[in-house]
Amino acid sequence: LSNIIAICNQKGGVGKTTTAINLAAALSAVGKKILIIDLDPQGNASTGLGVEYSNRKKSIYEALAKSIPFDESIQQTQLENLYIVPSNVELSGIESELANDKDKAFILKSLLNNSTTIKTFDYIFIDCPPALSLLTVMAMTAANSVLVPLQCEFFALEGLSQLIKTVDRVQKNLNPELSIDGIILTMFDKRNKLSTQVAVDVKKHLQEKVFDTMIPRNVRVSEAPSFGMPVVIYDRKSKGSQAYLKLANEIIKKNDNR
Amino acid sequence: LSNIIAICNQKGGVGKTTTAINLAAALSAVGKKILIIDLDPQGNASTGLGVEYSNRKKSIYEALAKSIPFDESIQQTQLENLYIVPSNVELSGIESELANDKDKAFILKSLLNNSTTIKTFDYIFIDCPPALSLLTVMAMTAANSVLVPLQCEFFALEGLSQLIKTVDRVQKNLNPELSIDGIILTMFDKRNKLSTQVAVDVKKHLQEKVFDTMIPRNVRVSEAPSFGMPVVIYDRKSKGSQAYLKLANEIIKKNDNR
Ligand SMILES: Nc1ncnc2c1ncn2[C@@H]1O[C@H](COP(=O)(O)OP(=O)(O)OP(=O)(O)O)[C@@H](O)[C@H]1O
Ligand SMILES: Nc1ncnc2c1ncn2[C@@H]1O[C@H](COP(=O)(O)OP(=O)(O)OP(=O)(O)O)[C@@H](O)[C@H]1O
Ligand SMILES: [Mg+2]
Ligand SMILES: [Mg+2]
Repeated sequence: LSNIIAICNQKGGVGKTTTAINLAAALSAVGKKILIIDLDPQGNASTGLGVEYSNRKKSIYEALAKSIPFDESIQQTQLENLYIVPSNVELSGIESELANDKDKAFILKSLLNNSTTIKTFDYIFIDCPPALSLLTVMAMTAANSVLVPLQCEFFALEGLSQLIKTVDRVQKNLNPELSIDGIILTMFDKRNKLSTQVAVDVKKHLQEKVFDTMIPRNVRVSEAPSFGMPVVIYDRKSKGSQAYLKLANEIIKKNDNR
Repeated sequence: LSNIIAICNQKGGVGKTTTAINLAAALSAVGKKILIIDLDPQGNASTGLGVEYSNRKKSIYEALAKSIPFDESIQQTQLENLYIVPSNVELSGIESELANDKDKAFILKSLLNNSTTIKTFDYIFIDCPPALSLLTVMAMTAANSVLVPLQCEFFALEGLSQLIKTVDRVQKNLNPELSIDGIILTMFDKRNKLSTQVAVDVKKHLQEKVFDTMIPRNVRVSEAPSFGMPVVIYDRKSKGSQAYLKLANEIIKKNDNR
């Protein structure tokens, strides 16, 4: 069975998309076959991997709306071993289109279960929008674990307990095998005492749930998407790249020990 | 009539809440009477203004659900002239609770129209969640203008055209007097070439719509919420405070010329 990992946090701008793109690229660089599903109508993961707007006609929206088979929505990125199901802006209408479908939370899960291509991937990452909405619940229902990027800022800490409650609720009602795989501290700045304080607090309360690797704030990370490529390709030697490569190794080790 | 301003951007983490809190505090410091409506289930504006969780029982959720009159949801903050309608986590369920109400987009507008207290405020700011969802549409329908905080980053630029299309749609179908008041460049870092590039691009395309004042990235801004106060109080001399005080003057001048 592949690892299906939902990347969630309802707080905006904490590094969900950046982590989806760069962790996936780092894992594909060491030979793992990776799929990213862009489940955010903003389509930032699709842009950050260089998918032109004209190539997003067969997207996760069409697959969820059942107008194309799921396998047809998968396309290769410029990187070997890295594939994507892009998103397009139609996705923002899905919540009201499915309002009266009582099984809406399971639609993505059943698409993945019925797909033959899915089984060929080692890891499947689902990039979620900044809300505890239907799209995020769909992702949590289809996934076997949740990765939580947490920006080292005060407001970001505030939302964590709400997110953990939502994961518990989905685990009880929709997906018994769901668990929080880990928390990734992002945009860490060791010169900033608030950043250090948040990191210390989170490690104290959540201990082994927090990955050892912290992602530093690094301007090369925010430049990479404007070139349509992950930072591990755009500037492999940068601090941001090195951190995502280290995180990829940490995740592989954690999974190999299961 | 009061100025009702919705602070919107579906891109997460761009400074919507930070702008709502600090612009409101700066205007209240020069004697304007200000109300903030926290329309984000995360409740960051309520936290950033020191509203304890125990004081959020009468929130925007109860007013929208019509279990209390709107005027009862207004409370004073620690600052003279600055009032807030807090939010609580119940708000995240409002979209599905109102799914079958065909007038749902107008609920907030009619609460404000029927309120006697509202007319005593000079400015009313509505802090929106990071999504083009029902809550954001409600805010745009109730408001007479939209302020758009735009982070000087590549992904933030991508969402702007979608946001402008949504404002146009609300203006045509729900609220003919709605217009984009202006775009505020946030987290600007003059040492970072991407940040400068984004600022140049936005000013070229949107010219007079972009406020002259740019908000610099400034660590004191991100520290202030952990003390439950706006940065203009926490550290008045900081670069962040000075920028928000300047922006407040720019907004007053713009409104006085109408
Ligand atoms: N380690 C980092 N160093 C510097 N900038 C970063 C880093 N990680 C992310 N960023 C930048 O911060 C911004 C927010 O990151 P990103 O868009 O990945 O967050 P998100 O959680 O996916 O946002 P949303 O909630 O809108 O989906 C982006 O402009 C991104 O380029
Ligand atoms: N000028 C600034 N300098 C430094 N940090 C800032 C600045 N403006 C905002 N921040 C910090 O950046 C983070 C994001 O800002 P904020 O929460 O206001 O954005 P938002 O758009 O309201 O996010 P959301 O989409 O989750 O509602 C916060 O931790 C905030 O403290
Ligand atoms: Mg994202
Ligand atoms: Mg906010």
